[in-house]
Amino acid sequence: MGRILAIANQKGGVGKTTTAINLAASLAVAEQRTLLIDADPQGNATSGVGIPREDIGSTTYDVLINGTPPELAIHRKLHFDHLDVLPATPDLAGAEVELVDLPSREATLRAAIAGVRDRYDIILIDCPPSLGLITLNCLVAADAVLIPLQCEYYALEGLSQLLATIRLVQNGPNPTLGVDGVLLTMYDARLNLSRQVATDARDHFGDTVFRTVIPRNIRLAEAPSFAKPIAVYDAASQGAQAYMAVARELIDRYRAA
Amino acid sequence: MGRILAIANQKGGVGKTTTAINLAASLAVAEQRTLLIDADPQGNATSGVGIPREDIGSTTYDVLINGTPPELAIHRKLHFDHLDVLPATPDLAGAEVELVDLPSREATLRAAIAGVRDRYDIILIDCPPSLGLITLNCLVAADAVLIPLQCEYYALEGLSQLLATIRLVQNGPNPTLGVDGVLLTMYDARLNLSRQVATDARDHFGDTVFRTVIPRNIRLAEAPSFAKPIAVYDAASQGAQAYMAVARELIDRYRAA
Ligand SMILES: Nc1ncnc2c1ncn2[C@@H]1O[C@H](COP(=O)(O)OP(=O)(O)OP(=O)(O)O)[C@@H](O)[C@H]1O
Ligand SMILES: Nc1ncnc2c1ncn2[C@@H]1O[C@H](COP(=O)(O)OP(=O)(O)OP(=O)(O)O)[C@@H](O)[C@H]1O
Ligand SMILES: [Mg+2]
Ligand SMILES: [Mg+2]
Repeated sequence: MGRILAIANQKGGVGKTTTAINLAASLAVAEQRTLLIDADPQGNATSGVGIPREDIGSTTYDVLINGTPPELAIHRKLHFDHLDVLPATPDLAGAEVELVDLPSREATLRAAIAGVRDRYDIILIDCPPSLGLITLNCLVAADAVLIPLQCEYYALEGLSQLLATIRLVQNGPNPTLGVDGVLLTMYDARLNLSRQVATDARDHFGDTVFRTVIPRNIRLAEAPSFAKPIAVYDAASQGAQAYMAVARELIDRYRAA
Repeated sequence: MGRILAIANQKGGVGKTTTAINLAASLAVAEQRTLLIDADPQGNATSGVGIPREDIGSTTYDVLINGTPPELAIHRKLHFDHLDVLPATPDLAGAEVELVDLPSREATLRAAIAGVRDRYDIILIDCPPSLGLITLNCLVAADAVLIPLQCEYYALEGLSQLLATIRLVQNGPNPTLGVDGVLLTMYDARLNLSRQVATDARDHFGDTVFRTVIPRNIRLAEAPSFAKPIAVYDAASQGAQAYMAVARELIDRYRAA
């Protein structure tokens, strides 16, 4: 029974997509059957992992709104045998409004992907930078949240809003929603700001914070322009090594549980 | 008659808030009567410019949904005589759904702020990282858009969606909406990626791209944790000098027009 993880944080540009793509690829390298769902109308996970716009058929929008079975929209074995991807396009933005009038509107995604869950060991969902109905659907569909936390001030400030939303979901449509981890991203050990945010996060979240920290590494920012996960673009880079270490840490946490 | 500029880009983390706060402060230093409107439920512009949570009375939400006159919600003379701010809090997120049922829902902000327009030379609106109803309201209320463009791949990729939305607004509720400028942000001259994105942007936008480029500068990321614009936190920094230069460039463009 695949574990579903929502990669969520309403603060923009904190590394949600970079984490979703590269953690998914690293898990696939570690022989975990992995599905990456792009739930962001920007479609960055779709282009960054290497699905060209012209190859896209059905999308997350179709699965959510038109009842398309996910297995008809999923692209299989991207770069690795164990990496499948459900792509998104900008028309997903329409779902924010179209979902409003549906009965149990926030549980639409959970119902839509229930049928494919058993084919995977882990399902990662890349969320948009907002706490609207699309992100709500991801939090209701998920077993847990993985929170990428950029080591900067506004990102830390926004955490309380995210945690408040997670609590609302736990008190409502998804009582078993957990937080599987907080991942520090774009960390620069030379900067006071980075060190300070990391200390604050560990004080606040304790062991939930991954031991592995993702450093600021230009190869991670270059990889999407080559439409490849970092494990393919530059496996020896610090960025690739860090995401591989996160994958191992996550697998160990699940084994230990 | 104040010119209204929406600082917009649905891509997260590209420097919208950093530009809104620091351009507003620089314009105030240059004796332009300036209003900064925070239209993002994250409230980063509100905290970053220095309005503590406990000092906030009425907000952008009240002006938009409850019909509160903006002059009752505006905080005057923040750090500079010519800098006023209309603050936001997380309850603004509710407006995304509440606006759906209003008649002429996308023109609500334009009507709400019409009465204060004449008191200012320039009004800057910090937009959230999405193309939903709140951002739509900002584009309809604005005379023009200022597009912060982070010098990275996903930011460049997202431009076509933003331009498509601007065209929709021009063909509908706001035919005179212009683009007053594209501002390159977090530019690092040592990186190929930065130089490449800058070249692509100038090829595409020509003179609309500001000559001034905002460098990646840690002082800009530190300033919000001290609740001050960069012009107050560290006026000698490269970040402060760059935003001052953008303010001058913008004023010159308006004078020349
Ligand atoms: N560790 C890193 N080192 C350097 N650059 C990074 C790193 N992580 C992400 N980036 C770059 O920073 C930018 C923001 O990252 P990304 O797009 O993954 O964030 P996001 O949270 O998904 O953004 P959005 O809120 O728009 O969805 C991208 O240009 C990305 O390539
Ligand atoms: N030129 C710069 N140099 C260094 N850091 C910067 C610069 N501009 C912005 N930052 C930092 O980068 C992060 C993203 O910037 P900011 O929050 O202004 O972007 P945004 O587009 O408003 O994000 P959102 O999409 O969440 O609203 C912040 O932590 C900010 O302090
Ligand atoms: Mg993203
Ligand atoms: Mg912002």
